[in-house]
Amino acid sequence: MGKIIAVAQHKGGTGKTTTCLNLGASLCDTGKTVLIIDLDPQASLTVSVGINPLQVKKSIHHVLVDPNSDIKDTIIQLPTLNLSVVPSHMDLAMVESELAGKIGREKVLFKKLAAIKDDFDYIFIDCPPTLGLLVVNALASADSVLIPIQCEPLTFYGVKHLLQIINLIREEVNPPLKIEGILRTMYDRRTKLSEEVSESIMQTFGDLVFSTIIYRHIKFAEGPVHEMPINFYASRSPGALEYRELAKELLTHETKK
Amino acid sequence: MGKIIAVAQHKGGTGKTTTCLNLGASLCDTGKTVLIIDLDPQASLTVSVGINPLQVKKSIHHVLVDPNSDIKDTIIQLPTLNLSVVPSHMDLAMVESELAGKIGREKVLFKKLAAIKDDFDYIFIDCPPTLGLLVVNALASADSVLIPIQCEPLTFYGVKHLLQIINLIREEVNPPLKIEGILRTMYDRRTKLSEEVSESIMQTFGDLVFSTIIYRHIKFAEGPVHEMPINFYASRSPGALEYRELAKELLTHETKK
Ligand SMILES: Nc1ncnc2c1ncn2[C@@H]1O[C@H](COP(=O)(O)OP(=O)(O)OP(=O)(O)O)[C@@H](O)[C@H]1O
Ligand SMILES: Nc1ncnc2c1ncn2[C@@H]1O[C@H](COP(=O)(O)OP(=O)(O)OP(=O)(O)O)[C@@H](O)[C@H]1O
Ligand SMILES: [Mg+2]
Ligand SMILES: [Mg+2]
Repeated sequence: MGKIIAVAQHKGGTGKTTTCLNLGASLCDTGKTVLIIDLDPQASLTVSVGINPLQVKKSIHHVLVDPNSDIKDTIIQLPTLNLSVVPSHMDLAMVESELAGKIGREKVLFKKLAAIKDDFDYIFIDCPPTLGLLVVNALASADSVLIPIQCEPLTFYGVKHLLQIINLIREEVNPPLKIEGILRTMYDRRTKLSEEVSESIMQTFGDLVFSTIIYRHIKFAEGPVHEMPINFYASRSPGALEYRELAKELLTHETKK
Repeated sequence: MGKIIAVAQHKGGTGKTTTCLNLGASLCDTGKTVLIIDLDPQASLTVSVGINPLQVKKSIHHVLVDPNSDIKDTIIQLPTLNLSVVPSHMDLAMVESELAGKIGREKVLFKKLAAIKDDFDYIFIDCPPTLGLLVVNALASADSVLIPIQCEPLTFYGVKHLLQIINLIREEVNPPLKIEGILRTMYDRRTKLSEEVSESIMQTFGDLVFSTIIYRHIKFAEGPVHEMPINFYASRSPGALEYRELAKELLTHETKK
C-alpha cells in the first residue's frame, strides 16, 4: 500500500530536504497521507517543520540502534501541516560506528519500516549528503529513489557514483529498487550554465528525468524560518506551483526502471 | 612555517570547495605557496582543477590507510595554476570503516602532514559535509579552522554543533586549534533573508566573522567547467575580487581565538 521513496544525492545542498518537505506537502494537498523520515544527523527536515532536535525524546536514531524500539513511538503528527515526521537527532551520526560489524546492518531500517508501511500512502526518507550506512539503509528499504540534481557541473559529475551504489544495493539487498526519477533543482534561469547542465542531464538520463523543473527561488530558503512548507507561507509563489506540478507528475507516471 | 587551515562546515553546498580553491589561488597570487588537500570522497576539489579522480594512482586515501605511504608521493603540482593539490578518490569513503577501532585514528593525517608542513606557506584541507572521522582528522591536524556559512537559516542553525566538535577536538587531541574565521558565503543581495542571517551571524560570532563577504555569483559555478580558479577565467569579476579581498584580510589578521 505505502510507497517508500528515498530522496538521495550525495552532493551537498542540492534540495533533498526541500524536496521531501514540499513534494510531501503537495501530495498531502491531493489527499494523500505522507510521512517524512529525517535520516540526516543534521536534522534539517526536523528543524524545517519547527521541531527542536534537542527536545526530541525518541528519534530515528533510537529506532536504528535499539532492537526493541518501535518506529511508531517516534512519529510526530503535524496536523496544521497535514504531515507526519520521524525526527532526527545529532546522535544519528554515531550509527555508522554503533552498527559497525553488525550482521544485517544495511536492513535495519527496512525491518522497522515494515510495521508502518501500510499506514501511509507515501513515506519519504530524507538522506544526508553521504554514501554511508544511513543512505545504504534508506536505499535498502525504499521502493524507489528520487535523485535531485542541482543544475550545476559538480552535482552532475557525481551522479554516476550514486547510480553505481544504487545498482549495488539492487544486486545485493533490494532487487525491486527502482528510480522514481531525476529531478532538476535550483535551476537558475539567469544563466546559460543551468541550461547546459539541464541539457546534459536530459541527454544522459532521458526518460528518467521529471519534466517538472524546480527553479531557484529565494522563497524556499525562508522555509525554516516559517517552519512550514512553501505551500503554507507562499502558496501561489512559482516555487509552490512547481512542487504541486511535480506531485501531479509523480502521481501520474509509473515508476521507471 | 606552514599554516594548516581546515575548511569545515557540515551543511552541504556552502562553499567549502569553492573557498579552498579560490582563497588558495588568491594567496598564490600574493606570492604564497599553497597546497590544497581534497579530503572529500566526492573529490569536488580534484575535479575542479581538471584532475580525473578515477585516473589518480595515489590519493589521500592511500596516505591515510597505508602506514608506509608518503604524502609527498601524492602531491600533484599544477604550474599553470601555481597551486599544488593532493587529490581525492571515492575509496576515501571507506576510511571510516578501514580505520575503525584503530588506536590514534584521529591523528593519522596529522602525522602524515608533519613531513610536508614546512614545504608550503598554506595547506588547506577541503572537508566533506559530515562530522565523521575525515573531518575529525582535518581538525586534529589543523592550526586553524575556517568556517564558511551560507547566508541561509539552515546553515546558521547548524554551526553550534560544529563548534561543539571543534571544542571537543581542542580538549582531546589538538589544544592549539584556533578559529581562523567565519566566512559569510553565497550572500544573495536580492533578498532580505541573506541580510537577516548575516546580521545573526555578526551578532552571534562578532570578531570571529571576516569583514569580507562572498556574494552569490553564478560565475563560481562555472569553475569546474573551466577547471581552474575564478581568477584565471574571470579575474576581474566581483567574485574574484571578493576572494582577493579575503586573502588580504587573512594575511593581515591574527588568527583569533
Ligand atoms: N529551488 C530552490 N531555490 C532556492 N533555494 C533553495 C531551493 N531549494 C532549496 N533551497 C535552499 O538551499 C539550501 C539547501 O537546500 P536543502 O537543505 O534542501 O538541500 P539538501 O540537499 O537537503 O542539503 P544537505 O546536503 O545539506 O542535506 C536551503 O537553505 C534551502 O532552503
Ligand atoms: N559565492 C557563490 N556564488 C554562487 N555559486 C557558488 C558560490 N560558491 C559556490 N558556488 C557553487 O555552489 C555549489 C556548491 O559549492 P561548493 O561545492 O563549493 O560547496 P561545498 O560546501 O564544498 O559543497 P559540499 O558540501 O558538497 O562539499 C558549486 O556548484 C559552486 O560552484
Ligand atoms: Mg538535507
Ligand atoms: Mg565540497
